Amino acid sequence: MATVFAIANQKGGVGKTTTAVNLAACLAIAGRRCLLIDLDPQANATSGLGLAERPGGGADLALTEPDKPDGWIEKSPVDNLALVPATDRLRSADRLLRHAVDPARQLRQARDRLDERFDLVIIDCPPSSGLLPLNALVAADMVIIPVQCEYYAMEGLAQMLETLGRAQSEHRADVEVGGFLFTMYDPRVPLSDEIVGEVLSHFESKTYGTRIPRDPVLGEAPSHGQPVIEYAPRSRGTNAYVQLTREIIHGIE
Amino acid sequence: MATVFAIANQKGGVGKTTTAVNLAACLAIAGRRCLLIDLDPQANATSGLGLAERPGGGADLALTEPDKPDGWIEKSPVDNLALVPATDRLRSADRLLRHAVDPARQLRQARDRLDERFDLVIIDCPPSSGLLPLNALVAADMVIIPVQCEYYAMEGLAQMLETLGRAQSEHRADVEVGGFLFTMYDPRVPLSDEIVGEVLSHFESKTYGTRIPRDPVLGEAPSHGQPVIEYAPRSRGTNAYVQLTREIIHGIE
Ligand SMILES: Nc1ncnc2c1ncn2[C@@H]1O[C@H](COP(=O)(O)OP(=O)(O)OP(=O)(O)O)[C@@H](O)[C@H]1O
Ligand SMILES: Nc1ncnc2c1ncn2[C@@H]1O[C@H](COP(=O)(O)OP(=O)(O)OP(=O)(O)O)[C@@H](O)[C@H]1O
Ligand SMILES: [Mg+2]
Ligand SMILES: [Mg+2]
Repeated sequence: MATVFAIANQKGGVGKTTTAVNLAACLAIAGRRCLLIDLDPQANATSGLGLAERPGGGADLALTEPDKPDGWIEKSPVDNLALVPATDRLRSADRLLRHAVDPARQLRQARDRLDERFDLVIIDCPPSSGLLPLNALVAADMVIIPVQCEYYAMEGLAQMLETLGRAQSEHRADVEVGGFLFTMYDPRVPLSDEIVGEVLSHFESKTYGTRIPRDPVLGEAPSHGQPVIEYAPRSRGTNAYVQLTREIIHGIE
Repeated sequence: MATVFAIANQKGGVGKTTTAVNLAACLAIAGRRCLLIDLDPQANATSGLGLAERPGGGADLALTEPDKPDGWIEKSPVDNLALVPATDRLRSADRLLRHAVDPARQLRQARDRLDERFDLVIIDCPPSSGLLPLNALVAADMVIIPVQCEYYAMEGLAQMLETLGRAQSEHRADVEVGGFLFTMYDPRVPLSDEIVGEVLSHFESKTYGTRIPRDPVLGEAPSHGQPVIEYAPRSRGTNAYVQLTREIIHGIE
């Protein structure tokens, strides 16, 4: 039985891809059989693992031929980690899924086939509230909501929870909030602690204890096509994602 | 005759809203009659000026009733600066414009009415390549492309230029690149200069000389509902946007 996590937040640049790639890599290195699905047409998770985007034959097929995973799952450079690469065709998701009976439940149909092969599935989402993040939410058991320690990111949480509510009510998704995750946390910037305080006052029980610090190596690692645990194993960025991985494994096992 | 700028980049969190709000405010304070259009359903530019989002009667009307601007333009707290606030209805832009003859050219139809009243129009876009940024590109004379000094943001430039090319070829847009704008530039982070060097090697003639430094006041100002020139008038963030404003005025007058 695989546990499926969506990494979602319509606010842009909050650390969704950085969390998806590094969490998936840490889980794989901890011995779990992992699949990373890149549902973002920007294909950042794909290039973050050193692989190239291509026109089709990846995440677009996961949505249009969910019952044939051999056609869209491929190896990644990290042991125990497989990847469904983003493709250009994702850019017109509405057109891609126009003939589907229930366009929001396409990815969920792949669940049975994934349960046999993987322990964990991580889905990276684009910065939107459209059909792609909706497919991820409907397919997932839990959603991790990265919260950059900035004002606009905090304000966006209401909209993110509305999107989640719509997935549950209109599309029968049984996804729950796995947790809010503070990213780019910098205790030297007063706003960081203000945001943390504000979010904790509403969602403390649903917030991960791990806070991802602002660490330049997290920005450098993707330019080398590597997860941070391989690029800078002894960095604060790596320590934080290792700690988050422990927290998540502890929560599901 | 108004000059219309779109602020666009499908990469999330690169400083589109921060640039839209602060450029519009600096132009207004420099005595130009300005209009800021918030085309992002996140409504960050709207709240960055201290105003609240609402269900309808703002940017959604600019798209559906472009010939009746009195219905969607309102005052902002800054002299010389009017605002078209984002509204919830923007979230389903495809549905909103499904009856339009040419959904991509709706906002452009408002141009004539805006030319009489304003010197400059600034349009903030959401992080996508969909119908909303397309309307902004088709309506605009120039596009400002904020480039965060990070690897994923640089990689995304190819896709941004493709979107621009499609607007020009498929929707007869005559928008040109006004310039690439480096944002969150931090000379202490080696990657920053690497990214700058890479972008300049391809687009030097189209890159603004002004670089916006990483400055925490740019993150704090929106939480006070003010542009940075009002929140922290003597800061590096304010100096950079004042310099950018001079560079832009010099380019168009
Ligand atoms: N903790 C961190 N410290 C420093 N830099 C970070 C950190 N987390 C992410 N970054 C960098 O910040 C930028 C934004 O992060 P990322 O691209 O992961 O966000 P995202 O939410 O996936 O963006 P999008 O909305 O475009 O999909 C990237 O350049 C990334 O390398
Ligand atoms: N030069 C800067 N220095 C420090 N912080 C900045 C700077 N520019 C923007 N920020 C902050 O970084 C975050 C991202 O910026 P902003 O929201 O303007 O980007 P965006 O491209 O509009 O994002 P989205 O893709 O979600 O629309 C915001 O919290 C903003 O306050
Ligand atoms: Mg991303
Ligand atoms: Mg924005």
